[in-house]
Amino acid sequence: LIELDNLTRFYRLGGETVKALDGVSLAIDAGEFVAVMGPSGSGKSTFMNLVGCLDRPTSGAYSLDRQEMSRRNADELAYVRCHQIGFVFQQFNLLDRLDALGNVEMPLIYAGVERRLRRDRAAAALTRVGLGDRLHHRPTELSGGQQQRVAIARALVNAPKVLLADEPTGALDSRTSLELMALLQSLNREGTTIIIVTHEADIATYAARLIRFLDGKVMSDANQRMV
Amino acid sequence: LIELDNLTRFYRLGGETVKALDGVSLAIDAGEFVAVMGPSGSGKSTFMNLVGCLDRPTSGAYSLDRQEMSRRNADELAYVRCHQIGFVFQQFNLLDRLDALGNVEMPLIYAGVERRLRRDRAAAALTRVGLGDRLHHRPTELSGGQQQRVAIARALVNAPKVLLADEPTGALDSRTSLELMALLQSLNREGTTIIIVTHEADIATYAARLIRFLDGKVMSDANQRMV
Ligand SMILES: Nc1ncnc2c1ncn2[C@@H]1O[C@H](COP(=O)(O)OP(=O)(O)OP(=O)(O)O)[C@@H](O)[C@H]1O
Ligand SMILES: Nc1ncnc2c1ncn2[C@@H]1O[C@H](COP(=O)(O)OP(=O)(O)OP(=O)(O)O)[C@@H](O)[C@H]1O
Ligand SMILES: [Mg+2]
Ligand SMILES: [Mg+2]
Repeated sequence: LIELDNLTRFYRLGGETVKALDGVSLAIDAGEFVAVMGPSGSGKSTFMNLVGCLDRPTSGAYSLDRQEMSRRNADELAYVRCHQIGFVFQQFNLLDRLDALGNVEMPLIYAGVERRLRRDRAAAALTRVGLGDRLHHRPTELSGGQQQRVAIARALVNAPKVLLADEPTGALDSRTSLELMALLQSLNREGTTIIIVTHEADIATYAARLIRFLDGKVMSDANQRMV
Repeated sequence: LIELDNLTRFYRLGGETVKALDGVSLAIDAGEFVAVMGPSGSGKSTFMNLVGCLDRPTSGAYSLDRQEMSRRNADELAYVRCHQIGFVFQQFNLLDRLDALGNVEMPLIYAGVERRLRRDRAAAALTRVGLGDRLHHRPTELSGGQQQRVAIARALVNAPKVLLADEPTGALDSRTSLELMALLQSLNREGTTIIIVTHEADIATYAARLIRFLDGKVMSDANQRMV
């Protein structure tokens, strides 16, 4: 489903080049559950942004569902993102002017879903992550963990083929984290491909495969027994 | 040093009242190392904002160093914050238009520190958290864990009496987390009072006392053996 071939992402800053991703090649099949770990700054979010079609590589190739993504234009990338990929950002990226319900409706608006069905689906997604009583709170009126759960609901509301979650339990207490991981497990059993960046080893054990990054490269990539 | 007497913080939203903090009374002595845990939405950040003089309670009393804080005006609160308290926010709250160095300099500007000394101290604080080679990157040019470390450096640069850290290891890999906790331990041994909100039990073990929140109230408050 996902194939990366010697993918790089460089930034030029002042006189120097920062090699955020320095030659990554790997393949992920449909239905896999993959955890990504690695030190701060090792390229995990950069990798996720490239796989999620939110960024373009400096060089190398990226195919999603056998379609070459690295040369697509902005509109084509936006279409793929909206219909196939759900993304939970490390920093949530919620819109402050919209309440929780409005934020979760955004992907449905892009997908052209009609208004009343949109609100029902957004409300259901929020209820599934325990925020049924916070639908009309705006991000600044929510706790950190509640904002993260709004970001999760938004990523899932379009029933995406691929869910990319960058530190989705970063702001969650242990009980809410376990509830989220159970939800991800059931989505994975139903066929959703999941890639989750985490720095917590107990969260990584929910995945069947662990990829470790170091300095913009893949350091190790191994199957593991799922918990 | 810190005394809360039946402190509350209510929000009115639409027709209902959200009781973010619903009557909290406790005392923290100078030099303590306290961990705060509790479910998402239980009031931890609200508590930290009140202790950090960033917010006013709805009712109840709060004294810092025997001075009654709940009736102070905005300027007096700002003065106290800048000279006595260092705050690491759950969502970092960095200024996007300034680079790492500029962000860490901000508390020193408020404290009236002269320009060249300011830059040296800001650079030293960033080097201490491993970002010596990222001084001129802006927040959008840094990884999540790097942004968090800029927020930590900024909180420490004024050598505050009280450090309030809301989920400071949320975006950090395990090695960087342990480095940060070792730094906090050494600051505590030198006399800094530390209150850290965390959802990770291994991080909480660095503290000598654990306070648990539930539904805006203190559920338990006990000393524990420091690791
Ligand atoms: N401005 C606001 N208006 C209305 N309700 C608010 C506002 N700010 C916070 N709340 C509510 O107050 C409660 C406590 O929030 P708080 O941020 O203190 O929780 P927390 O314990 O830090 O949670 P987390 O672990 O998720 O960060 C939450 O239920 C939240 O929805
Ligand atoms: N716009 C940018 N300009 C320059 N350098 C950048 C930019 N974005 C990221 N970087 C650098 O690229 C490297 C990788 O960043 P990335 O966000 O992928 O790390 P990460 O593994 O997600 O880290 P963390 O665990 O801290 O979130 C970092 O060293 C960072 O400083
Ligand atoms: Mg990251
Ligand atoms: Mg919080």
